[in-house]
Amino acid sequence: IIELVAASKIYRSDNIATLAVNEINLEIYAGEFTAIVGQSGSGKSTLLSVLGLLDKLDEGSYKLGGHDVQKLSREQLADLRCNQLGFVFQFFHLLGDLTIKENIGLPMSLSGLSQKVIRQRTDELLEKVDLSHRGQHYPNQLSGGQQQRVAVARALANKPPLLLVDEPTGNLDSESGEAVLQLLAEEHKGGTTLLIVTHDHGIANNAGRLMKMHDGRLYSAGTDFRP
Amino acid sequence: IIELVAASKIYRSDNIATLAVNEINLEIYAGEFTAIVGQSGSGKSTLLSVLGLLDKLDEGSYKLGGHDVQKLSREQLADLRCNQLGFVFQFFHLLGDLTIKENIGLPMSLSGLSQKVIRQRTDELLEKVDLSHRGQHYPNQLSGGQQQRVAVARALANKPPLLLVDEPTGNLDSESGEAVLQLLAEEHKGGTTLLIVTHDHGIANNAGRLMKMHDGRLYSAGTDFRP
Ligand SMILES: Nc1ncnc2c1ncn2[C@@H]1O[C@H](COP(=O)(O)OP(=O)(O)OP(=O)(O)O)[C@@H](O)[C@H]1O
Ligand SMILES: Nc1ncnc2c1ncn2[C@@H]1O[C@H](COP(=O)(O)OP(=O)(O)OP(=O)(O)O)[C@@H](O)[C@H]1O
Ligand SMILES: [Mg+2]
Ligand SMILES: [Mg+2]
Repeated sequence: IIELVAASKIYRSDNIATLAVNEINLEIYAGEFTAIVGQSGSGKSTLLSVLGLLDKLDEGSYKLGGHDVQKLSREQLADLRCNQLGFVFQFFHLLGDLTIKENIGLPMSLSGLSQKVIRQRTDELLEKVDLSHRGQHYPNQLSGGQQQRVAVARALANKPPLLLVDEPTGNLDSESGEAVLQLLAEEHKGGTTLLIVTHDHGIANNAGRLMKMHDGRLYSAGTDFRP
Repeated sequence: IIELVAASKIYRSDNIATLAVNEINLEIYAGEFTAIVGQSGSGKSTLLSVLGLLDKLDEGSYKLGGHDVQKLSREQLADLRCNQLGFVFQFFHLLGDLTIKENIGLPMSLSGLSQKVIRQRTDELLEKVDLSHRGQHYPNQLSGGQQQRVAVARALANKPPLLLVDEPTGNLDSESGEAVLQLLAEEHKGGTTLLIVTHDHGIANNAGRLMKMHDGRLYSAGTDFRP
């Protein structure tokens, strides 16, 4: 489902160039659960935003589901982003003017589902993240951890076959974190391909494959690596 | 240094009232290191924003350094916020139009320090958080964890006697988290009163006092409580 070959992403500003992602080769097969760990600033979010079609590579190639993303049209990319990919951002990026229900429903209305189906699925997801009584509130009326849970619910809305998750439990206590992990594991059991960036050893231990990023490079970690 | 008596904070929206902080009594003495743990949504950030003079209480009283904050003028509050209190927000709130150096220097220029002293102190703090080569970048050019470290450096700028910190290691790998904790512990050794909200057991175990919040109420945890 994911195939990166000699992929690099370089940030240039003033006279400094930061090689955030440095000649990475990565293959991820459908149905796998992969965790990526690595120090702060090692390139994890950058790698995820390239895989999530939010950023372009400077060098190398990226094939998603067998298609070379550099050859896809704008409409094809938008369709992939909306229907094939689910993305949980490290800092949520919830839309402040929309209620919690509207935030979760947005991906579904973009892909043309009926209002009835959207309402039902939204209520189901709110229940799963233990926030059913907060649907009418706005993101700034929720705590940090509650917003993180809404971001996870939104990413699951269209039941995407590939889920890219950046640090899903960073702002959660161990109980809430466990519940989010449960939810993601359930999706994985249902066939979703899961890629999670994390500092949480619990998640890293549950994954089928563990990889480590360091200064823009990606290393496949054997079982001896456990952080 | 901090004295709360029957303190409550209520959020009202539409027809739902959330009692985020519920009749809390709290005394913190100068030089103490207190950690507060608690589930997502239990009221930790709300309590910290009341203590940090960012939010007003609906009921009860708050004395900071012996002064009843409800009787202080706007100028006195601004002076307290700038010179007596250091605050690390859960989601950083760095200013996007300023460079990293300017973000760290801002509290010092607000309290009238000379440019020479500001430059020196800023370089010292950047060194302490391992970001000396990034001073000219902007917040959106740093990773999540790097931004968190800048937020800690900014809060230390004026060497405030009281430091309120909300979840300082949520987005950090264990090594970077350890380094931030070291930095805060050093400040505490130098006499700073430290209050940290956290889900990190390492921090909770290092604190002199541990408290737990649940549904807006604050419980003092004996040593048998360790999360
Ligand atoms: N502006 C607001 N309007 C309504 N409710 C609010 C508002 N801000 C916070 N709340 C509610 O008050 C409660 C306490 O929130 P708070 O942010 O203090 O929690 P927290 O303990 O910091 O949680 P976390 O660990 O997730 O950051 C939550 O239920 C939250 O939804
Ligand atoms: N817009 C940008 N301009 C310049 N450098 C950038 C930009 N965005 C990120 N970087 C740099 O690229 C490197 C990788 O950043 P990235 O956000 O991918 O790290 P990360 O592994 O997700 O870290 P964290 O665990 O702290 O979230 C960092 O050194 C960061 O400062
Ligand atoms: Mg990141
Ligand atoms: Mg909070």
